[in-house]
Order: sequence, then structure tokens, then C-alpha cells
Amino acid sequence: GLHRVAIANQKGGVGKTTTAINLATALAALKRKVLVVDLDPQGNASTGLGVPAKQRVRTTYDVLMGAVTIDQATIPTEVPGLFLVPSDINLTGAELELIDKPDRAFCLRDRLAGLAEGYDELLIDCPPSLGILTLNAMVAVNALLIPLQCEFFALEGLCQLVSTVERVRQNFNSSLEIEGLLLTMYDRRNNLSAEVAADVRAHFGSKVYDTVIPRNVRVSEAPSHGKPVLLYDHRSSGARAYMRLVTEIRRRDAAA
Amino acid sequence: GLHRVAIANQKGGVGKTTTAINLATALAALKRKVLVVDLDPQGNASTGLGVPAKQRVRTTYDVLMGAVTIDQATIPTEVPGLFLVPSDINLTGAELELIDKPDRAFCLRDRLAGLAEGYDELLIDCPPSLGILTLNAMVAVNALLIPLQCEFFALEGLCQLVSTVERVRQNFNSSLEIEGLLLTMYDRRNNLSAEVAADVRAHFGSKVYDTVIPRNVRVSEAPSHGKPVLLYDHRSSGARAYMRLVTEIRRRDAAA
Ligand SMILES: Nc1ncnc2c1ncn2[C@@H]1O[C@H](COP(=O)(O)OP(=O)(O)OP(=O)(O)O)[C@@H](O)[C@H]1O
Ligand SMILES: Nc1ncnc2c1ncn2[C@@H]1O[C@H](COP(=O)(O)OP(=O)(O)OP(=O)(O)O)[C@@H](O)[C@H]1O
Ligand SMILES: [Mg+2]
Ligand SMILES: [Mg+2]
Repeated sequence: GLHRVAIANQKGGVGKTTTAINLATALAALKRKVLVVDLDPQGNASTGLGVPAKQRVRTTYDVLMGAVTIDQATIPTEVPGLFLVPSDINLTGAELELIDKPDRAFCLRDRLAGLAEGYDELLIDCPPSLGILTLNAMVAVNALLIPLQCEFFALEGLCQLVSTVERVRQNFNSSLEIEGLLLTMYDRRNNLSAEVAADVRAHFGSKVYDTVIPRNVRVSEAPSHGKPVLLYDHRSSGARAYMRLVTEIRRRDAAA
Repeated sequence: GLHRVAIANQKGGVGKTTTAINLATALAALKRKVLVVDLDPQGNASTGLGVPAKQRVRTTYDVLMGAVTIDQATIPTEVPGLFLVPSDINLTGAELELIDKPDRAFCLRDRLAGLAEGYDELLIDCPPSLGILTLNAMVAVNALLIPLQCEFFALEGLCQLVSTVERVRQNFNSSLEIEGLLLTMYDRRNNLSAEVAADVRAHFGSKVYDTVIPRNVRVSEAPSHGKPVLLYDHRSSGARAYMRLVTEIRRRDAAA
């Protein structure tokens, strides 16, 4: 069946969008059919996949409001096998508009029920908050991938995130699991990264991927070219790390 | 009178909290009496100022809900002359609870009306979103300081932020001005920082501070010691940059 993953962490700037774009690209490179849902009003995943604002005619906002189906909002990207539901600033309005609905937590899950056959992977890029949009993502999937910057503040928010996941599992979606924690922007030159990594592995054990994404300027340059780093510079340390990640995820799936 | 500034940018991880903590500390070092309001449910500003979770008895959430006054929630920090209204995860609930109130945008402004005399500076650390909490901050102040990471995605969100400021000015707070844009995590070793900086200066001209905050590992180490970098390592390039910033801000104020 369809493997549905939400990429979430309320801490800002930890690599959620970068991971969504590059993990999706790596999966498509392995001939999986992938759909990315951009659930962040900033629309960074849409930009990073090369979709300019004027091509975002039907967006995640329209899907959530029921104006269009998820298939009608889906567009192809430059990456073969990789499709996108784009987003824009209108999505900020969805938080307010969904509040009054009794089924506000299930909106995205219900829209996804109508998704066409044929996809292998669904990745949802979440905004940096634990509000209604991230709640919708956690209800719509059965797996959570948590990118974690190797910095102190990023470590601090983990308990809040884990207890939120627990609450969602109890009240809305009993199948939700933390599939893995991904250490990002790891800088070999400083001790802080190593200390944070050691701390996270001590708490979460094998839930932490062996693969660590290094801080690599090519990764942050790629979005300005509208390309995933795997296409922008496939030899870069960042691109190679995301390819290693997808290999590790497939190995874990096979072993599960 | 009291100089009230909100430190806001919906893009995550751009240095909002780091700027709030260190600018506040630098102002206190110049013998100003400073209040920091932590308006982010992550509570990073509270942590970075050395206030552990168990000392956050009365929080920003209690103030917004009217359970306590702002003075009752204010606590001293290790920095002489610097006071804090701490926050915790309960603040996430405020977004939902304020929604139904007709005056939801003015809640913080109204609470601040009761603030004791004697403060020179008020700094509000905002969460990474353009929701109700950030709206409250923009209504409660007359100046906005926008930290901007020298990265492509950070540049992209600026138009959304500027148009939000415009809407707030027209509908809620005609005195709101962008006081300045602060370039953060500037890395001399790569072109991306220079390109983004040039772009921002081309668009915003003199609104961009001359002072640029370099990427400096001592800045990201400081929060794990519960200290602003100005106290943790005052000789570091990051600490010196924040001291330069406060000198530049005072020079601009004098010239205004
Ligand atoms: N491995 C890396 N090396 C260098 N830069 C990186 C890396 N991963 C991400 N970045 C850069 O760091 C910044 C933050 O990453 P990104 O935007 O993906 O985080 P996010 O968690 O999605 O942010 P937000 O909370 O705003 O949604 C971006 O400018 C991105 O290009
Ligand atoms: N000049 C700097 N050099 C190195 N690291 C920095 C610098 N400024 C901030 N950081 C680190 O970068 C990370 C992001 O900074 P910070 O948490 O202040 O951003 P933020 O905008 O408040 O994030 P959020 O959107 O989650 O509130 C933190 O781990 C912080 O320690
Ligand atoms: Mg993102
Ligand atoms: Mg912050």
C-alpha cells in the first residue's frame, strides 16, 4: 500500500522542507511514484521543487476547503515520478477556517481518501508549529519523520513533539508512529553537533537513523535554482547523504 | 517612553530568539531596563535566559488569558536590568482560545497597558508563524525587527511578511513600522550569504542594518549553558556583532 509520512517538527529551520524535497527525489530516483503535499503556507517545498507562484493555481488550501479534489490540485515536477500539491499564503487562512469544524482534525485525511491509485509514497511537509495543519498531517499518515538540527534549541522541543504525537495517537490516529529521527546540518568541526547527536541517540536509540545529513552549502544553494540538491549537485555530501538515507529506510522497511 | 519591538519572521530558525536574547542583554548592559516577552510556545527565549521549566509558574499564556497581570508574571533573569515573561507549551492553547474573541488581536496590547513604569525597552520574541500570537505582537508594538538568515528560503518569505505588516498597519495598528532587517548567520566562506545580503539591501536599502551577525558556533553553544552569548563568551564574533548592533540602533534612534 501507500506509505504515508509526515515530516514534522515545530522547531523552525531544522530541515523539514529540505528533507521532504530530497527524500522524495531520492525515492523517485528508485522508481517509486511519489506525491509531496506542501502543507506550509510559506510554500518552500513548492519553490524547492521548481514550481513558481503563478503555477500554483489549485493549492493545498483549495483541497482542504473542498473546492477541488487532491488529484485536481496535483501537478508534475521536473523530477520524473514526483508529483506535488503546491501551497501558498492562502493556507494561513485554513487554520482559522477549520477551527469551527467539529471534524477539523480529519480534513486532510478525508481528502486523501480520494487520492488516485498508483502512488507508492506520500510525503507531507509541515509548517513550524503544532497547530491545526500539523495536526491534520499527523492524522492523515501512519508514520512521522522528525528532522532534528544538531543544536541545543532543537533538542529542547523534542519532548513537546513526542507528547503531542502521543496525544494524537490516543485521540485521533492510533496507527501514528515515529518512524525515525533524522539528524541534520551536522557540522563535524564543532562539538555541539556531536553532543546533541549523542544525546538524541541515548534517548531514542534505533529510532535515530544511522544516516546523518551534514551541513553542506550546496544543499542551501539548490532552492535558488528550483532544484533538489540531488539534481543540482548529485556529487555533493548533502545529496549523497539523502541517497544513503533512502537506502537505509528501504533496508529498515525490508527488515520490519 | 517605552520602546516596544516585536522580533518576528514566519520563516523558522532565522535567529529570532537569539536576537531577542542578545539584543536585550546588550541593551541591559547599557543600563536600560528591559522586558522580554516570550511569545513562542517553544519557550526558547526563556531557556536561553536561563529560566528552567519549573520556574515558569506564571507565563505569557496566563497573562493573555487574564489570569495574572503582566507584572505578576514578570521574573528577573541573571542579567542585571533584564526581566522576562516566560512561556511554555500552554501558549499553543492560546491560539485556539483567542480565536472566538472579537478583540483577539488586541489581547496582548491591552495586557501591556497595565505594565509597571520604569522599563525602557520591551522586546517580544515571536513564534515562526503569522498566526494569532504574532498578530498580537504586531498590534502591541510600534516597531518590528526582522531577523533574516542569509539563505534563499528565508528571502522568499519576506514578501508575505511585508504584506502582513501592511495589513496589520491598515486594520489594527497604524503606528507599526519595520524598524530594521537584521542579516543573521552570515557565512563569509560561501557566496550564498553575499548574494542574499546584496538582494535584501537592494530591496530594503537603509532599513537593513549595517551590522551583520556572523555564523558563530559560540552563539549556538550559549543556550545549552542558559546564558546569552554576551555572557557566555563576550569576546566571540557573535557577541561582538550584537554589541555593534545595539550601538547602531542607538545611533539611528539619535538621528531619527
Ligand atoms: N544539510 C544542510 N546543509 C546546509 N543548509 C541546509 C541543510 N539543510 C537545510 N539547509 C538550509 O537551512 C535552512 C532551513 O532548512 P529548511 O527550510 O529545510 O527547514 P524547515 O524546517 O523546513 O524550516 P521551516 O521551519 O521554516 O519550515 C534553509 O535555508 C535550507 O536551505
Ligand atoms: N549567529 C549565529 N551563529 C550560529 N548559530 C546561530 C546564530 N544565530 C542563531 N543560531 C542558532 O541557530 C538556531 C536557530 O536560531 P533561533 O532559534 O534563534 O531562530 P528562531 O528564528 O528563533 O527559530 P524559531 O523559528 O524556531 O523560533 C539555534 O540553534 C541558534 O542557536
Ligand atoms: Mg519548511
Ligand atoms: Mg525562536
